[in-house]
Amino acid sequence: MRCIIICNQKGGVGKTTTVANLGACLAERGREVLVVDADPQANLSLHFGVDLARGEPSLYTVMRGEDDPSDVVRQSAVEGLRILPTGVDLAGLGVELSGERGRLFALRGALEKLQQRHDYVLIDAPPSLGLLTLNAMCAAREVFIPMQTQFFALQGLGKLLRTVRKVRSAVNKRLRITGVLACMHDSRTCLAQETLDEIKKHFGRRVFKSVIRKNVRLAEAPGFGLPITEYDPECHGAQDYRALTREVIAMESAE
Amino acid sequence: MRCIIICNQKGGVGKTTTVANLGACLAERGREVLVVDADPQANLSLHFGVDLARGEPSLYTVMRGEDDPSDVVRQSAVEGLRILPTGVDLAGLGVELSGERGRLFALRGALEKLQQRHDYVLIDAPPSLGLLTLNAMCAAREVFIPMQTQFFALQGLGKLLRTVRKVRSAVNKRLRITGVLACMHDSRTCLAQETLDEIKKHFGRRVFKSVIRKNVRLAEAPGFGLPITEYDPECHGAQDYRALTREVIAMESAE
Ligand SMILES: Nc1ncnc2c1ncn2[C@@H]1O[C@H](COP(=O)(O)OP(=O)(O)OP(=O)(O)O)[C@@H](O)[C@H]1O
Ligand SMILES: Nc1ncnc2c1ncn2[C@@H]1O[C@H](COP(=O)(O)OP(=O)(O)OP(=O)(O)O)[C@@H](O)[C@H]1O
Ligand SMILES: [Mg+2]
Ligand SMILES: [Mg+2]
Repeated sequence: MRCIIICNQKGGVGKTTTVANLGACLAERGREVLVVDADPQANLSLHFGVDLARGEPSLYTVMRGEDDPSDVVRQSAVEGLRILPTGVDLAGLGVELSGERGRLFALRGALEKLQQRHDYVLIDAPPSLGLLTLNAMCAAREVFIPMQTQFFALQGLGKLLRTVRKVRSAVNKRLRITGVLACMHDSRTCLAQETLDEIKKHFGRRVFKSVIRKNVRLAEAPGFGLPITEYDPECHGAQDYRALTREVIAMESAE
Repeated sequence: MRCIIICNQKGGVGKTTTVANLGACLAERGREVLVVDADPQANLSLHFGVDLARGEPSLYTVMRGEDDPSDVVRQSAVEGLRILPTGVDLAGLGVELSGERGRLFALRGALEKLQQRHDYVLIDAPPSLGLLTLNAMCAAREVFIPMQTQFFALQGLGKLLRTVRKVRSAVNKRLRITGVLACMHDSRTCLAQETLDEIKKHFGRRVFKSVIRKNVRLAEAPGFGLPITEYDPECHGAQDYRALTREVIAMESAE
């Protein structure tokens, strides 16, 4: 069972798009996949057509211990892909948990009950390094870092790497960075090419060979509540996420 | 003196790009402008070539009362445009201020001392609705909401509007939403056009007529520490931000 957090505090780099579509491509290859929406914006939930009202069972009520996770998980439109959705009330968790000792392990506890059933658990993190992202880092074993091939991409990375190191030494020895994924890449511009080279210089082998190219079909798919494999299975976006999936699966034997 | 927060909890929608370039275009029209970096990612500071080390005087030390704001403000490469930069240590403020009664007014107090000198203060907010964004909403009189013309754009808006309403009724009666700005608009795709129509349906007159088109020069400029008016003054990006500036200035007499 691989539990992977997809995180980067820089906003709009392709975290949610990667969780939704990598999840769908892994399911297409026969894996049992759970995607978890740990971002109060609830974009991942909407990507699968789930729009929860305040108070409905969600990751929020699961992390507060009010609902059992297996009662909240839903089947998506894709065979082999299930989702643990969230609502906006998740934003309040930071304040509510702030005094408790076990506040970093609320998500880990919740996911433990679900892990037997799934080959992959992919967690979509919010654009910050706050309590929700820390919770997801405590629950995960692997970190994937989506990055835009644009100027601000490298700026926040130092802080993200320091946070991963801190979580690993303090609370989760298993956590490691599997790789950096170039997203929304527009190979026509020199800026994108130069930034990609820069990323490879920084990360060496820990950069996925697959690059996700900019492709408007990826931005259209969530409007229909579908991953790219259902919305437009032959487009560049689907091809790129399938290439990434081949790389991710190839790592399985090394686990 | 107009104090404007540029905010949207959705990540990567053009907040920092708007603060930097609207600021530069207002300065070009002879206004005295201060841009404030209230995002721990410090992208706005970097956009003007300022890269602070931990512990250096910054917005963080100003909000903790350790430094006087006028000692931290710097002149930018642009005549009439100054910046109050930040470093990554700003991320820790949430926890440090969490117990104090006046925690929502730290930024407002800091900016009060600077307001005499400037015609415009533009505050760049992080991609969240946490303490730093609330602080900036308490300090500001106006809210500009940059939005990408993509599917997720409208999803988080309800929460943002509720937060503005709460801040207005509880702590800052002056706060009002001036307008929504369409950013990174790619008029070749139907998705962008449909989303823009949707935004106009929701917001009516409170949508700026100017639309910021997708333009790679806007993404290149921060790599040189320059706003678009200095980096490529004739490109689409500079034209669009100048058009926005004309609209913003035209509102001045209505103030
Ligand atoms: N490869 C791509 N090509 C074109 N559009 C893309 C691509 N990947 C993502 N997008 C679009 O770009 C926007 C940002 O992507 P996404 O929401 O996945 O980023 P995020 O990192 O999850 O953002 P946030 O920081 O707000 O959580 C969305 O509108 C999405 O549809
Ligand atoms: N009109 C535009 N055309 C092309 N690229 C743009 C445009 N506006 C912004 N960008 C680029 O898109 C990326 C996101 O923009 P920006 O960083 O300003 O968004 P943000 O809302 O401040 O992000 P965050 O939520 O992380 O603070 C940046 O790499 C920026 O250079
Ligand atoms: Mg997201
Ligand atoms: Mg920003």
